[in-house]
Amino acid sequence: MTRILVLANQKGGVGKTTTVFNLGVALAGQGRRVLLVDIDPQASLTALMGFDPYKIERSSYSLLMFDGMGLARALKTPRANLALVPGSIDLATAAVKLVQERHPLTRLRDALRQSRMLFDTVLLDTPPGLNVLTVAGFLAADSVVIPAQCDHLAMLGVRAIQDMVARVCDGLGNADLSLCGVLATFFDPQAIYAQKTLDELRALVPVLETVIPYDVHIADAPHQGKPVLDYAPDSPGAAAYRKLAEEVGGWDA
Amino acid sequence: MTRILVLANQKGGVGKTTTVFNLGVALAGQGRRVLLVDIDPQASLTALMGFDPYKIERSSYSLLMFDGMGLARALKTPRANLALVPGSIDLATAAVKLVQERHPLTRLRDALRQSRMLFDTVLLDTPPGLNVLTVAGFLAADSVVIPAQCDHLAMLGVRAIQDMVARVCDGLGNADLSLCGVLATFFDPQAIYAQKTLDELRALVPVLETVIPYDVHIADAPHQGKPVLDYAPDSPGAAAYRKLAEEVGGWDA
Ligand SMILES: Nc1ncnc2c1ncn2[C@@H]1O[C@H](COP(=O)(O)OP(=O)(O)OP(=O)(O)O)[C@@H](O)[C@H]1O
Ligand SMILES: Nc1ncnc2c1ncn2[C@@H]1O[C@H](COP(=O)(O)OP(=O)(O)OP(=O)(O)O)[C@@H](O)[C@H]1O
Ligand SMILES: [Mg+2]
Ligand SMILES: [Mg+2]
Repeated sequence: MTRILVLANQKGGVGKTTTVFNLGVALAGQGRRVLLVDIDPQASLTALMGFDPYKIERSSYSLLMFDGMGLARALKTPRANLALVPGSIDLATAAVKLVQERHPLTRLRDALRQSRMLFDTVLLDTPPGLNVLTVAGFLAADSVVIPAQCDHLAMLGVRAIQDMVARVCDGLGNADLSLCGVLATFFDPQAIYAQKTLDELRALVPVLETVIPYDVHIADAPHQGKPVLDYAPDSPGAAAYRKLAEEVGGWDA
Repeated sequence: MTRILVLANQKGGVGKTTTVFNLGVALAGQGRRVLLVDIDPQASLTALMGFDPYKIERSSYSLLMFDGMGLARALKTPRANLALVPGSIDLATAAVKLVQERHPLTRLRDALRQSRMLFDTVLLDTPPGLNVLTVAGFLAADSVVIPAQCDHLAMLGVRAIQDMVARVCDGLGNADLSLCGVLATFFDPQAIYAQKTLDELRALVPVLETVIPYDVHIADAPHQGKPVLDYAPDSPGAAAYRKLAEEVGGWDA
């Protein structure tokens, strides 16, 4: 049963893109067929995987803007078991046109459902802020994961996403959307308030078991064009993403 | 001579808000009269300073949306020498209306210029992404500081801001806008590529001398409702913000 997960948080820099990439690589390494979809106009996932966002001909832009577009022509397959629908800088105009020209927001969902049987897990990377591209991602998914730092702003970001899940379910037409949980990222045990914030989150909302630690190997890996699992396989960051893949993979069992 | 600095980077979570707050507190502590302006719909600066973004009656929203609004009625003065024009969640609708209803984007500039003589330094906090609120901030400022992490995405964020500075100067009507420089934030000497990235940045664009280190005290301070300078005055983070205040203060000498 294909699982379509959207990773979202209006707060910037909380590890959405890093998680989509490393979780995707870890799941593929565990033998699952994985599709990553980049719907951020900054296309940092696309850049992370070695492509130039200024030079992408077919991207998620076509899936959002045109009816009846299948995945096939946009698909890249940069690693074994790991496919990518790249983003492109054109997504910035999509964000404007989708609203002004009143396009239906369900085209991405249709394109993904058409190709469901090709993949076990689909991960959608979204931009920060709460805009129409994120809404299209929510309409296309069955579950939401909220990467969040355990800082004083964590609960604000989580609440904003909970509101959006409720609105998408009730008003915008995805009654099946569920909140998987918050994924704690950048967790630094030296920060006095990090554990306290994590405990508070756990008491209030679903939170994934796996916690992604603050680990400089995660930040260094992209400089070598690699996921942390290749760059530093024994690092705490790599171990956490492997553990996350088992936790996420376990939901399908 | 009042200096109006806008802190901007379309990348999220790079320390814009943290810098506006702690730099503002440090400058005020050095005897300057400081005004902070929050134009982010998430209003995290406003929340950081102890106010509730859902309960702000007069905010930067009024300065952006209505002609001839002076600062006086929006102003809060939460600390000695430190004033705040708060943000509010209404800024989200401002972002939409400013574009759709074609409002002039220079009202914030007019309001700030009217009150220039009251302050030595004005710091503007902007949202992530490149949207109309950030443009209004650019039009109101005389200089841009770009907080940026020394990661693989640093140069992308800097380029995006350089493009915007050029466009605002040439096309949109602020010929006086200059780029002060990039402020390196979250600097972790344990990250192999951080120093390399910083050196590359220094070779390509103006970069401030002061570097803000990754320091958990900075992340913990907001949980006590304090700036890091009060919460942990001897920490590396506090020392860096004091040094930054001297560097920035030195530009007016
Ligand atoms: N656990 C971690 N430890 C250390 N660095 C990390 C960690 N997770 C992510 N990073 C680094 O932090 C930066 C921001 O991460 P990332 O781009 O994934 O956030 P994001 O939420 O996708 O940001 P945006 O909102 O701009 O899309 C990147 O340089 C990344 O390499
Ligand atoms: N040098 C630092 N060391 C450790 N933590 C930091 C540092 N600077 C900022 N932080 C923490 O990182 C988080 C993000 O910082 P901040 O909110 O200032 O970023 P921002 O660029 O304003 O984000 P946004 O784009 O969402 O407005 C906050 O929890 C903050 O306390
Ligand atoms: Mg991202
Ligand atoms: Mg901010």
